[in-house]
Amino acid sequence: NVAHGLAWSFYIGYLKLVLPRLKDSIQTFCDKGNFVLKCKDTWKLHILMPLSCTIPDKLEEEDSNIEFLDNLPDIVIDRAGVRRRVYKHSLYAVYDDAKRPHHCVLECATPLLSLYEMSKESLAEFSTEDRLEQAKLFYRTLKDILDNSRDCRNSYRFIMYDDSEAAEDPHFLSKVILKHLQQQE
Amino acid sequence: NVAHGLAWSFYIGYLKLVLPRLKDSIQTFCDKGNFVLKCKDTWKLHILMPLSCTIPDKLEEEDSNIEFLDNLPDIVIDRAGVRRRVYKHSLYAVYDDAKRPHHCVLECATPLLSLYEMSKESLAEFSTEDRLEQAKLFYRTLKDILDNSRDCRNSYRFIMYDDSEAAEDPHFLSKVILKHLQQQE
Ligand SMILES: Nc1nc(=O)c2ncn([C@@H]3O[C@@H]4COP(=O)(O)O[C@H]5[C@@H](O)[C@H](n6cnc7c(N)ncnc76)O[C@@H]5COP(=O)(O)O[C@@H]3[C@@H]4O)c2[nH]1
Repeated sequence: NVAHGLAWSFYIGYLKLVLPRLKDSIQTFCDKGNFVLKCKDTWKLHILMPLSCTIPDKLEEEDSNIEFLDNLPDIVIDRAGVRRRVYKHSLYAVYDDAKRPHHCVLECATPLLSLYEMSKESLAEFSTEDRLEQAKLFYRTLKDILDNSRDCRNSYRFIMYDDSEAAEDPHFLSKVILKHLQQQE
Repeated sequence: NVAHGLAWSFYIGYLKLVLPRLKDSIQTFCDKGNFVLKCKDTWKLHILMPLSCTIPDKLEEEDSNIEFLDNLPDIVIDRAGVRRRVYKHSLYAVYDDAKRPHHCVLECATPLLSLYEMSKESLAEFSTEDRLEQAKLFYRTLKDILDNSRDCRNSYRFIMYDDSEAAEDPHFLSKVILKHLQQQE
């Protein structure tokens, strides 16, 4: 089960390392005078998981109501023989209908990108149906792992969504994000 | 099959991105006056894969004949909403019995670290026997993928080894690496 390994790898190789340090990283960013993240309930990594696994590299190209602001301070860790490997998070402003900005640390779940590309490589023998099933399994497995992780509590928020209707609304993605942010604010 | 997904993810999310750029990155490093990598046949990413999946974060702590020299220039890519994500490779000197240094770009296969940690987390229901089987499957799957990858040809070398005897020889790891390097020099 491909998704099972990807969920564990995402947790072990990334979330378990970075989530415990996230609030401090945001605090450092704010201390430098960047007072955009006012609401501490949103001091989390918001992880986008579109069911289609079509992951944009630049979110603002997906929806003009999303604007990249800056990266948080780098997290630097010696890992598996790579010295000073760098882990980064990006801060975005997401504009609502009243053009007010809502700030959050946001990124897509990179393993879904692997699922997408596997479904395009004939050698992988992995169909579009397999991919949808594995995307859901990835989410369920990751949710179970994180529900049981004390180190990562309250430092993340999953935004899983069915983006099959996304093409019809140029602001589909910002609306999905805002709905989740407003539940926290 | 956990290893199947990890191998594909390692190729799609890492090797396919970095290996085509590796020779240029080494060239830039040499142009700055660092003339250590003289033999172009060794201008490859040497990927260590110990069967036990016990992956050290600092290789020199494993074997005093291995010395970290420097990192190559960063590879910076916008990926899945993370802006300017950084990919790094580390350059090492590996000393032989005659104390001569042999230089190479070296790291461990990070997904094996995930397999190791999964075998330690009870929630993953993944035994030490599963882990050994999956480590071998990871290697076989990755080898198949890379044998078929035109973009990555000649830019990598797998160093898979059974490290069950490693504890008895403080220079086990450097000898394993040197055997592979000497086949290329
Ligand atoms: N040696 C090494 N150096 C790297 O820079 C690197 N980047 C990725 N990988 C390995 O390639 C594969 C595919 O990566 P992907 O990004 O899809 O998944 C990654 C990704 O979803 C997330 N992650 C890891 N590092 C970062 C990061 N810096 N920023 C965002 N996400 C990250 O957590 C997953 C597991 O990471 P690793 O367990 O380090 O191993 C990965 C993985 O096996 C790397 N391996």
